[in-house]
This record gives sequence, structure tokens and C-alpha cells, in this order.
Amino acid sequence: MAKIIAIANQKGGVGKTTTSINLAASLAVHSKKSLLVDLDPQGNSSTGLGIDRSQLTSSLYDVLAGVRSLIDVLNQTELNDLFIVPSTKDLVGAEIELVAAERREYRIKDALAPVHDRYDYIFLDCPPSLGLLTVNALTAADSLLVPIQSEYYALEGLSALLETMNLVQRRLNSKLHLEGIVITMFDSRNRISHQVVEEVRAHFPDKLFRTIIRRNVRLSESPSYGKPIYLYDANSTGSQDYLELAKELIGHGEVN
Amino acid sequence: MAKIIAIANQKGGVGKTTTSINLAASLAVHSKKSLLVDLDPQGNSSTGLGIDRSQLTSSLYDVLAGVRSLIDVLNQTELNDLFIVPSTKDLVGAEIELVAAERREYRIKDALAPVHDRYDYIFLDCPPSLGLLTVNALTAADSLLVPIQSEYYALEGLSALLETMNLVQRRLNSKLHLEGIVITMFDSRNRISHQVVEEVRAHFPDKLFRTIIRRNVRLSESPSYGKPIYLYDANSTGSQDYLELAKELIGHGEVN
Ligand SMILES: Nc1ncnc2c1ncn2[C@@H]1O[C@H](COP(=O)(O)OP(=O)(O)OP(=O)(O)O)[C@@H](O)[C@H]1O
Ligand SMILES: Nc1ncnc2c1ncn2[C@@H]1O[C@H](COP(=O)(O)OP(=O)(O)OP(=O)(O)O)[C@@H](O)[C@H]1O
Ligand SMILES: [Mg+2]
Ligand SMILES: [Mg+2]
Repeated sequence: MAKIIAIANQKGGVGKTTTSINLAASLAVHSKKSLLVDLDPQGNSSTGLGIDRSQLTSSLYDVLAGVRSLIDVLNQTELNDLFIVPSTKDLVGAEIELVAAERREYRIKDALAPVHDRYDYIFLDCPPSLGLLTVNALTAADSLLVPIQSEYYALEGLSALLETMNLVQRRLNSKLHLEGIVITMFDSRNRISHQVVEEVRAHFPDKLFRTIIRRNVRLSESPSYGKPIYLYDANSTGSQDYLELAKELIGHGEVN
Repeated sequence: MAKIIAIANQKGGVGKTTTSINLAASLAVHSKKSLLVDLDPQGNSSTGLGIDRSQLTSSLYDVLAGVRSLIDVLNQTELNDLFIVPSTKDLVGAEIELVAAERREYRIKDALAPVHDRYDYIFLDCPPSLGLLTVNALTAADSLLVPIQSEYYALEGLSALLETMNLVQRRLNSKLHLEGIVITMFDSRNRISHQVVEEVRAHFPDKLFRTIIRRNVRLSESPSYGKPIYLYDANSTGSQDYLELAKELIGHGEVN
């Protein structure tokens, strides 16, 4: 049975996609079979893993619309144990079209059911909003992983996100819990980076991942080659940090 | 008559709020009376200008719900010529509540009508999505200003944004046009920064602002003091860049 993790934060540009791609890829490197579902109409996870979105004949939108099964739209990546369900621009329409649809919050959960036991981990990369696509991800997920950028605005939206998680947990998905908070783009020379870590540690002492993702230019270069950091530059701090985070996440599973 | 400019890009974390605050503040420094409307439920523009959102008794949500006029919720900032309409968390509900409402796309335009002639510039800081709040901003605006981060994913969402602009221009607001594209977080040591500038210049030669906003840690520190960069550190490159951008924008008005 796969562990399904939603990677969400309505604050934009905090490293949701970078974490989705590189955590899923690092788990694949540790021989954990992983699937990444791109729930963002911008399709950054798809592009970042080398998918040419203009060549796609089907995508997540078709699955949500009920015309294709998830198995039909799966794509292999350069890593044997990593697969992706890509998204295209038409996913923007899904938020509006789903409003009046049957089981609108359960579309992702229902779509994942047939493939659930083929993977060790399934990651859901969310768009920067608390709309229906993110609610779908939280309804399907076992847990929520929250990337937080080490910048001043980082904590602003956190309480709204956790409120949404609690709402989904009460009404749609009783098993949902907070997997943890991971600090991204940490720059030790920058005072604010240290302040944010201390603030998060004070508010959520047992939910902050030990591994901190440092700011590393190689992480922002790797998507332009369509490769996760491990394949682009395995010696970079970005690659090391995400391998560490993957190990820490595997460790979470063992204690449960 | 105010020039109303929507600052939008559904890609997250590209500098929409930083540009909204500091461009509006820089225009106020040039004695242009400016108003900033915070359309993002996260309320980063409000916090970044020193508003304590927990103390607010009314906000943009009440205006969109028709229970208050915009004049009731205006707040003065530390700069004489800069005012803000703050937002609170309940704005998240507006996207859903407005779906079935009368004149749902015109709520911001209607709300601004009584104050239109009191300002030289009105800026609309948008959330990272192409939902109803952003469509409201585009319907109310004379033009669209697009901040683009100098990172790989920058150009991914641009075509979808311009398509939405064209759609709004055809159906809801015939005067809407592209004011320009401004490059943010430029780092001259970083190869990708140069590549993005060249790419944008190739695609939109006459729409790229000459002024480029450089990456500057002081810009990410100033919101924690609730001050625009000009009041936090007027000698910083961040402050200089936004003053330049303001001058360039004023120049746009003169040629029209
Ligand atoms: N640790 C890091 N070091 C350097 N750059 C990073 C790091 N993490 C992410 N980035 C860069 O920062 C930008 C934002 O990251 P990313 O796109 O992953 O955020 P996001 O939360 O998915 O954004 P959105 O809200 O638009 O979905 C990207 O250009 C990415 O390459
Ligand atoms: N030129 C710059 N130099 C350094 N940091 C910057 C610069 N511009 C913005 N930042 C920082 O980058 C982060 C993202 O910027 P900002 O919040 O303005 O983006 P946004 O597009 O409004 O995000 P969202 O999509 O969540 O609304 C913030 O922490 C901000 O302080
Ligand atoms: Mg993303
Ligand atoms: Mg913003």
C-alpha cells in the first residue's frame, strides 16, 4: 500500500514543485517505487521531469473528467522507479468544472485507487491555492507535507493551510495528518533564514523535519534539463539535502 | 482619473507583492497619489505595509460582499501619498461565494468607481491563480503588469496569463492591455537570470521594462518591519531599482 503525501502551501514559490520532484526522485534512488501527480495547471512538475507538455495526448485533466484512467496517462521518467502523471493547461478548467460535479472532492482519491498498491510513495504536487484541486489532494492523501521558504511571509498562510487540513480531516478524510514541515531555500548568511527556522521550531517542535533544504543554484538549474537534481548534479548540496530528506521520511514510516 | 494597474502572474513567488508595495510606494515618493488593493487572501501586501490584520474590523471582503464601501476600509500608510485596502483570511471565501453572484467579475471595478479620481495610480496585487479574484482585477484594470522571476519556470505560465488577459479584454474590459513585463530577483552571477532576460526580450521586445529588479536581501527584510524598501533602506539596490521602475512607468503615461 502506497503512502500518499500531498505537498501543499498556498504561498507561492516556496519550493512545492522542487520538493515534489526531488523527494520523489530521491526515494526512487533508494529503490522506493514512487509516483508524482502534477495537480498544478502550470505543469512545472511535468516540465521539471522532462515531459514535453505540447506533445501530450492525455493528462490528469482527462482522468478528472472521467474519460481516461490514471494508468493510461502515466509516464516513465529517467529513473526506473519514478513515474509521473503530467498535467496540461486545460487543468485550469477543472477547478470550475468540478464545482458542480459528483464526488468532486474525491476525484483524485478515486483515480488513485487502482494503482495504490503498485507504489511505495505517491506525491501530489499542489498549485499555490486552497481551491478544489488542493482539497482533492488532501482528501486523497494520508498526510500533508508543507514546504516553507525561509522568508518573512512564510508563516503568514500556515494557519489557513492547517485549518483547511483540519476541515478536510473532519469532513472528507479522517486519516489525514501533518507529515511535517520542511524548510526550503535556507541561506545561512541571511538573518531572516535563521529567524524563520526558530519561529517554526517554536510553533511546531515535533513537526519540523531535521533536514533543511539549503538554497542551491543547481536546484534551480536542473528543471531546465528536465532532470531531478540527483541526475543533474549528484554532488550538489541540493542533491545531498533531498537524499537526506528522503531517508528521514522513510524513517517516519518505520516508527508508525 | 487614476491609472489602474493589475499586478498578476499565477506562478507563485515571482515578486507580485514586492512589486505592488514598492512600485506604489516609489510613485508616492514621486508625489503621485497611490492606492494599493490587496486581492490576495494571504494578505502579504497588507502585512508588508504594516497593517496588523488581526486588528482589522473590516477589509476588502466586506466591500466585495457589498456591506461596506471602499472608502470605509481604506488605510493610511507611513507615506502620505500611499493608501491601502487590506485583506483578511475571509477573502478565501469570496472566490466561492462570488461564483453565483450578480456582476461577479465587476465587483472590484464597481468598488473602485467612487474613488477613481482621488488617485493618480491604483495597483491591484493578485493571488497566484487565474481565478475570480484575478479576473476581477483584470476587469477593473486599464493594464496588466507582469513580474517575472529570472528562473527557469518563469515563462511556463506566461502564455496562459496572456490568454486570460485577451479573454477579459474581449468579453469584460475592452481597454485592458499589457503595460509591460518586469524582471525580478535578477542575479547577474546566475546563468539562468541572463537566459530568462534574453528569452523575454526575444518574445516581447517592446513590452519588457528597461528597469530590472535585482535580487537584494533588503527587499526580503523590509516586510518584516512593515515598511516599503524606500523607508527601510533607501540606499539599497532594491530601493533604487523600484524608484527607477516608477520613473519608467510615469514615462509610459506621458507617451500615451
Ligand atoms: N533550495 C533551492 N535553492 C535554489 N532555488 C530553489 C530552491 N528551491 C526552489 N528553488 C527555485 O525557486 C523557484 C520556486 O520554486 P518552486 O517552483 O519549486 O516553488 P512552488 O512552491 O512549486 O511554486 P508555485 O507556488 O508556483 O507552485 C523555482 O525557480 C525553483 O527552481
Ligand atoms: N528582488 C528581490 N530580492 C530578494 N528577495 C525578493 C525580491 N523580490 C521578492 N523577494 C522575496 O521573494 C519572496 C517572494 O516574493 P513575493 O511574496 O513578493 O512574491 P509573490 O509573487 O507576491 O508571491 P505569491 O505568489 O505568494 O503572491 C518574498 O519572500 C520576497 O521578500
Ligand atoms: Mg509548483
Ligand atoms: Mg503576493
